[in-house]
Amino acid sequence: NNRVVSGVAHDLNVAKVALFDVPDRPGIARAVFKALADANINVDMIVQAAMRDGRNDIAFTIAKDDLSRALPVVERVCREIGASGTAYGEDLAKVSIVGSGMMSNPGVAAAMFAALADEGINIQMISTSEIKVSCIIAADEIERAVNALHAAFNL
Amino acid sequence: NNRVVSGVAHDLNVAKVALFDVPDRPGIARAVFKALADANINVDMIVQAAMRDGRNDIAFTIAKDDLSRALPVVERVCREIGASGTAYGEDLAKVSIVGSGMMSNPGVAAAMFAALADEGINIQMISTSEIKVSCIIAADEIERAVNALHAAFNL
Ligand SMILES: C[C@@H](O)[C@H](N)C(=O)O
Ligand SMILES: C[C@@H](O)[C@H](N)C(=O)O
Repeated sequence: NNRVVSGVAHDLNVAKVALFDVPDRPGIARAVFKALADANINVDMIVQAAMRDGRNDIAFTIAKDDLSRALPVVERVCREIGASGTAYGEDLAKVSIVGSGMMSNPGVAAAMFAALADEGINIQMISTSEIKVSCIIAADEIERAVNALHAAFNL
Repeated sequence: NNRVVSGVAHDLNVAKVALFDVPDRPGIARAVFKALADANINVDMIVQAAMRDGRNDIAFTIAKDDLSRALPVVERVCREIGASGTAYGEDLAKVSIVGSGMMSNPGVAAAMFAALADEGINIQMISTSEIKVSCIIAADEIERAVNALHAAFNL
């Protein structure tokens, strides 16, 4: 088990932003993230899940201090592309499990989600790569989250 | 520029599945992915973007051949947790840019999205890590996507 997940990482310098009901057509993701790049805002996680009725939601995370600069940019893009609205969240943290053995182990992400659920911790955003599963949770839950994940994966 | 993005990867063995309007409370992500793990279905990308009205959408990708086994599992979980419905997609591909220099370069994801947009390629799902930005697109667009990304990043 130690070989599958080799560590738990966390980041408290996290804010999230979302755009709702963006048109699901080429050029929309570029419009959003080019505007942020032009404003020199560093984006960490980007997540876009599933289209419904020709629309999709896009959420991303940035450093806490960049929120006040990012929001006007996002609101302008929201109007330009005809999205239905925006939302943001502060007082957040990112918690991740990291490991090279995760790819062919179906239960690993499920075990992370179970460990957080057993602590009553709500998972606000999820993003993955082959070697990492990252969840956004409330900042005041990070200690319990990290401890629960260390216990779940014998770390 | 070569040092920021070091490569383009792609995967044609991809199907996507989504659950809509899952209750946004602890234990829901576990319910979905434990059911898939118990059915021995390997999950690649998992994305969950933004909550609205106490609900969220969860999308994930699996190997094409696992779709027929995954759908009954997902439909059952959908009913159990009170989600509004499910959807799936076939004939898909995952295309990714990979690089260790991406983290502090705001424009890199934007440049990937721009290269795909310039080809008229629609981005269906997005997931990121510090060293990778992955997009799900139609399978028949993968060649143009990979070529466009090689050109955009001088690879
Ligand atoms: C929603 C957004 O990702 C859109 N599909 C695009 O390609 O830009
Ligand atoms: C939507 C789902 O991720 C839920 N918030 C959970 O914690 O399981």
